[in-house]
This record gives sequence, C-alpha cells and structure tokens, in this order.
Amino acid sequence: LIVAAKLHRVYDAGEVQVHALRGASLKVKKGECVAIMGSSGSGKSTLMNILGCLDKPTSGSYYLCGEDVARLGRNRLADVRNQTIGFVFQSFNLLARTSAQENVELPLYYAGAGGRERRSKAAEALERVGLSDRSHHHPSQLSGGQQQRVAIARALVTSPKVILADEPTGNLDSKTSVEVMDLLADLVDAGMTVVLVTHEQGIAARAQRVIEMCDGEIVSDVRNGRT
Amino acid sequence: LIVAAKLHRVYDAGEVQVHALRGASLKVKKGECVAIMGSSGSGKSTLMNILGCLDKPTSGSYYLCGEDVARLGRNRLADVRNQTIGFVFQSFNLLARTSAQENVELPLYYAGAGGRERRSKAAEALERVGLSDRSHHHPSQLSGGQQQRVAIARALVTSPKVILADEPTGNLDSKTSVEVMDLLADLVDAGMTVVLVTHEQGIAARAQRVIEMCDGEIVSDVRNGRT
Ligand SMILES: Nc1ncnc2c1ncn2[C@@H]1O[C@H](COP(=O)(O)OP(=O)(O)OP(=O)(O)O)[C@@H](O)[C@H]1O
Ligand SMILES: Nc1ncnc2c1ncn2[C@@H]1O[C@H](COP(=O)(O)OP(=O)(O)OP(=O)(O)O)[C@@H](O)[C@H]1O
Ligand SMILES: [Mg+2]
Ligand SMILES: [Mg+2]
Repeated sequence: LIVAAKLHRVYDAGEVQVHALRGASLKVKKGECVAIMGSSGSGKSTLMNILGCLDKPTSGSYYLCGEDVARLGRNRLADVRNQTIGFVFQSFNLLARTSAQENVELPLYYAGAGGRERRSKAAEALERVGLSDRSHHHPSQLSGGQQQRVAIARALVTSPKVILADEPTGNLDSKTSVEVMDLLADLVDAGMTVVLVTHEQGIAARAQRVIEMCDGEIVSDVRNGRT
Repeated sequence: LIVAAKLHRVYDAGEVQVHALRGASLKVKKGECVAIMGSSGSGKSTLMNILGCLDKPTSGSYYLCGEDVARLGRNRLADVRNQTIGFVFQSFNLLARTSAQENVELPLYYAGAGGRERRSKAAEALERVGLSDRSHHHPSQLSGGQQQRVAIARALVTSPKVILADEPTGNLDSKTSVEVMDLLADLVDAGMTVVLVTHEQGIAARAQRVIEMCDGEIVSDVRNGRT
C-alpha cells in the first residue's frame, strides 16, 4: 500500500539547512499496524507529513496505493488526501471557532457527502472516541485530550484506507489511551492500515511492527512478538 | 507556598454548564515536587490554570506565598505571574513569528531585564533543554518535542519560585523525558517548587507526592515511597 524509497527532506531555516530525513525507506502492507518511535527531532513527523501527502520530499520516491505521488497534480493530491488518508496531527489542527461536531464533519464536506450523512457519521465517530457529550464544544472549551480525540474522530470519519496518527495518545491518560488503541485495533481487523508515531512503549507494543528513527534515518524495523 | 481550598470552576458552554472543578483543595510546601494525574477531562489543566493565576475559580480560596490571590489587582497579578510562577502550557503557547531565543527571553523582558542579561539567560535556559542549535528557529521550524522544550526553557528563565508544568513530557521520547525530569529534579534540589501534570507513571514516580483527580475532584493524595 505504501512504498517509500530513499526519502530525503532538507529544510532551509535561514542560513542553516536542516537535513530532517536522510534516505528513509519504508514499505507498509494493507492491513498492517506499524509504530514509529525515535527521539525528539529524529524526523518522525517529517516522514508522516510526506506519507500523508502534506509535504514533498527533497528527493526519493513515494508510491501510495500504486500511484507515484510525485506525479499527482494538486487536485488529484487533494482527492487522495481526502479519500485515502485519515491524518491525526501532533498538534491536532482543529478549526478554532468551530464545534467538535463540525470539525469532524469537515472531511465529509470535502468528499461531497450530504448534510444528513455528514451529521450522522460525525456523531458516530465522536461516539466511538467517547465525546458525544462534547460535540457542541469549541476546541477552546475542550481539554487537551478531548481535542486530541476530536482529531482522531475526524481522521476516521471518512473510513479511509490508511490512518496516519502522529502521537495519537500523547495527551491521553492510560485508560483513554487503551480505548483509543482498542478502536484502532478494531479498524486494523476491519482491514484499515495504521501507521502511528508514539514515544510510549506500551502503545508501540500493540503494533505488529516497530520502526525506530534516529537523526532522519530508519535504524531498525522489527516485527513484534505476537502473530 | 500554595494553599488552595474548595476550588470550584464552572464553565458556561452555551446552554450547558460544565462543572470542571468540584471543591479541589491542595497544599504544596516550598521545595516539594508534586505530580497530578487523572483521566482526560478530569480537571487537571483547569486546576493548573487557577494555581498559575491565569484563571479565577468560581468559588473557593487560593493563597500563593501567603497572598490571597482573589484580592490581587490586575497589575499585581501580572507581577506575581511573571516573578513567582513559571508555567509550561499543555499546548506550549509559543509566539509564532518569533525565534526560540526570543520566546524564551519574553518573561525577562516583562521583568525589565536588560538586553545582555536577557540574551545570556535565555541562551543558558535553551542550553539546559538541549536546544542551543535551534535558538533561531521559529516554532513552525521545530518538532513538537522541541517546541515543548522551548516552552520549558521559557518557564525556567526567570528562576521562578514555582514551576507549574502541564504535561511537560507529553511529546518527548523517553530519553529526552528523563533529561527534562533530571533538570526539574535539580531545580527542586535547589529549592524550587514543582507541580506537574502527567499521564505517565514513570514521570509521576519521580515526584514526592502523586495527586489523583477524577471528575473535578481530588480523590487521592499519596506520598511516593522514596524519602
Ligand atoms: N519547517 C522546518 N524548518 C526547519 N527545520 C525544521 C522544520 N520542521 C522541522 N524541522 C527540523 O527537522 C527535524 C525533524 O523534525 P520532526 O518534526 O520530523 O521531528 P519529530 O521526530 O517529529 O520530533 P518530535 O518527536 O519532537 O515530534 C527537527 O530537528 C526540526 O528542528
Ligand atoms: N472553556 C471551557 N468551556 C467549557 N468547558 C470547558 C472549558 N475548558 C474546559 N472545559 C471542560 O472542563 C473539563 C476539564 O477540562 P481540563 O482541561 O481541566 O481537563 P484535563 O484534566 O486537563 O484533561 P486532559 O488530560 O485531556 O488535558 C473538560 O471536560 C472540558 O470539556
Ligand atoms: Mg513530531
Ligand atoms: Mg489538560
């Protein structure tokens, strides 16, 4: 499903160049659940942004569902983002003056879904992350972990092929983290592919594969003990 | 140092009222290190915002360094925030179009420190969180964990009496988390008082006391095994 080869990403920060990704290569099969770990600044979010078609690599190739992402025009790219990928940002990226319900409806709006379908699917997604009673709150009226769960619901609502989650449990207590991981596990059983960044061993332990990053490179890629 | 009694905080979210704090009472001595845990939405940040003089309780009393915070005028309150408290926000709250260096200098600017003192103290604080080589980056040019460390450096730079840290390691890998906790431990040894919110057992284990919150109430307050 995902075939990324020798990805490089160089940022220009004024006079200095930051080589955030140094030839990262990665393959993920349909229905796999992969965890990415690594120290702060090691390139995890940079890699996720490229996999999520939110950023282009400086060099290297990336094929998603068999398509060469580099060849996709703006509109086709936007469609792929909307229809194939559900992205949970490390910093949530919720619309400020918009309710949780409307934030979650947004991807369905872009997908052209009608009002009734949007409302019912968004309500269901919020139900799954335990936030039905906060659907009319705006992000500033939600706790950090609640904002994170709205971001997760938004990523699920279009039933995408791939979920890319950047620290999905960073602001969640252990009990709520387990609930979110159970939810992701159900989706994997149902055929969804999940790539998640985490710094918590307990979360990585639930993935089938754990990828370790260091200074922009993938330094290990290990299958977890369980079948 | 901190004496909070029967704190209540009710939010009005449209038609619904959210009773985020239900009579939380808390005492913290000078030089103590206290961890606050609890499920997502249990009131941790609400409590921290009141302790940090960033929000007023709906009812209840709060004495900081012997002063009744409710009686403080706007200016006095701003002084207390600037001189007594170092606050690490759950969502960092860094200034966007400003470098890491300048973000960390900000509290010193409000404290009236001269340019040379500001620059050298800010550089030292960034050094302590391992970000000397990122001092000229803007937040958008920093990884999540790097932004978090800039927020920590900013909270330390005025050598406040109290550090209030809301999930200071939420975005940090274990190694960097340990470095941050070592840093906080040194500050506690040097007489600083630290109250931190965390959802990670390993972090809470390093505090002298662990407070558990549930639905706006403090349900347990236990001393950790170590002296
Ligand atoms: N826009 C940018 N301009 C310059 N440098 C950047 C930019 N974005 C990221 N970086 C740098 O690239 C490196 C990798 O960043 P990235 O966000 O991928 O790290 P990360 O592994 O996600 O870290 P964390 O665990 O802290 O979230 C970091 O050192 C960061 O400073
Ligand atoms: N401005 C607000 N208006 C309405 N409700 C609010 C507001 N801010 C917070 N709340 C609600 O108050 C409750 C407590 O929020 P708080 O941010 O203190 O939780 P928390 O324990 O910090 O959670 P987390 O671990 O997810 O960060 C939550 O249920 C939240 O929805
Ligand atoms: Mg990141
Ligand atoms: Mg919080």
